[in-house]
Amino acid sequence: QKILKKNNELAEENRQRFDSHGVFVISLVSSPGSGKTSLLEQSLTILKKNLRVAVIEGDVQTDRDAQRIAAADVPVVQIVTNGTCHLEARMVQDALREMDLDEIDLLFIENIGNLICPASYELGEHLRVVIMSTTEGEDKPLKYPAMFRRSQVLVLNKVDLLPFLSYNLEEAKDFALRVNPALKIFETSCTTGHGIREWTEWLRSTARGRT
Amino acid sequence: QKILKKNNELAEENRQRFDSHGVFVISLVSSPGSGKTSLLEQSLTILKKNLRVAVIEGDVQTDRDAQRIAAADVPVVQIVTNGTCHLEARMVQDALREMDLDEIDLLFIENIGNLICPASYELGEHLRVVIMSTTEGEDKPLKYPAMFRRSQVLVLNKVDLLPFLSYNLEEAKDFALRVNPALKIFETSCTTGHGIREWTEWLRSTARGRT
Ligand SMILES: Nc1nc2c(ncn2[C@@H]2O[C@H](COP(=O)(O)OP(=O)(O)OP(=O)(O)O)[C@@H](O)[C@H]2O)c(=O)[nH]1
Ligand SMILES: Nc1nc2c(ncn2[C@@H]2O[C@H](COP(=O)(O)OP(=O)(O)OP(=O)(O)O)[C@@H](O)[C@H]2O)c(=O)[nH]1
Ligand SMILES: [Mg+2]
Ligand SMILES: [Mg+2]
Ligand SMILES: [Zn+2]
Ligand SMILES: [Zn+2]
Repeated sequence: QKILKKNNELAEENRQRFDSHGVFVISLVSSPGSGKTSLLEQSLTILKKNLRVAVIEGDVQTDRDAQRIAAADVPVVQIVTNGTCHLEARMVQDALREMDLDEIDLLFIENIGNLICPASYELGEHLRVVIMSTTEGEDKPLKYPAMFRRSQVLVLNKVDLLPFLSYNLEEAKDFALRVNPALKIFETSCTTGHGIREWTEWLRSTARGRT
Repeated sequence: QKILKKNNELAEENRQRFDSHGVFVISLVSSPGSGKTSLLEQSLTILKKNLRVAVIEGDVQTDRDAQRIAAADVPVVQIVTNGTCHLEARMVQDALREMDLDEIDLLFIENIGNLICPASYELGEHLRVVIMSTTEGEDKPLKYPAMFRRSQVLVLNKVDLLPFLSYNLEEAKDFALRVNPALKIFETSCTTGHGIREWTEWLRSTARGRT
């Protein structure tokens, strides 16, 4: 538990730095392949029209996700953990050395694909967004509750696949709200663009209210 | 590293116990929602016709998966880790107290939905099977390589959804074989039953060859 205490101190340092530079920070968590990078690709194209955006990518191996973000013409720093299954505040602090916070309005941190231990490691973000895909089953909020409890937003992604699944969207939302009644829920598709505008508009107004 | 060394000693004890009772043990790993429990439901219905099968379920919270296995009329023990993101050999050893190995030919262990740290914890199994869903993207073997490297079989599940995805099945297989050229690969669908017979036949003959 000493590790978590130390991590939370560094997270608080990160947060103070973000606040002093007026940067609003959002972290994305999910199972591997739920669509974190895809949601970033869709959202950044819209947000960067009038906001200065940047991304910190976290992965166990490869910089493939950072390459996708760089291809969208957005500044990105890739953290490769070489095995650690979650990002820590210290890693984010190191990554910030490569960024100029005075040039950023909105900073996204894509965490490692893992629904469990990233929930315990604050990074200094203002908002944690958990993404759940319609292809993963309705029961994930009940089976992996800590992540849903410690997030403020749930994005239910891949709704374009609903016609081909026996997925019960209302039940999945009910399970999520049972674990965390305060969750704000968006439904999106990164392939059709469904729901991306509501999500980015909400982000824009939430960021404006904070900084 | 002392933890892993101790774990591997207990895993070896488990393996010797399995061998002395003639039980063939298969562990299933994947991201959350790839279809571990669904593959068990489909496979056990076929295998239990002429083999004595049993399951150890591992989850962070709930016994929902064990309930699904019990509903298929198969003996099952549920391990609830209350937060630990992987099963350990000690937990399996405890679960074995509730099972009579003389009554079992084939034992399945469903690990916690997590593509990262379960790769480091041997449980005493003869075979580790990693399941990847067509809905997660082709890149998971490259991004989460340890799990693919330490598995002997890859099951590519949810192939029924291929017509609705831009998923490149051959590329996904190529990435998996790049990480582990020895992987045996099956393509399945737990909703249409596609590939389930080949997979269960291969399991049956592999188990027969071992015990
Ligand atoms: N049909 C459909 N596919 C999607 C959607 N969003 C993402 N995908 C696909 O899902 C797969 C995984 O997407 P990624 O964006 O790489 O997922 P991720 O969460 O960033 O994955 P990791 O970083 O490896 O954990 C890719 O094949 C995407 O094309 C969606 O809304 N609908
Ligand atoms: N279309 C389709 N859906 C599937 C298939 N296999 C499983 N599913 C669905 O995928 C979702 C998750 O399946 P599960 O079997 O619960 O997955 P799991 O890997 O056991 O999940 P956890 O134990 O929570 O990690 C459910 O909604 C299943 O109905 C398949 O082959 N095709
Ligand atoms: Mg990604
Ligand atoms: Mg399961
Ligand atoms: Zn971790
Ligand atoms: Zn773990």
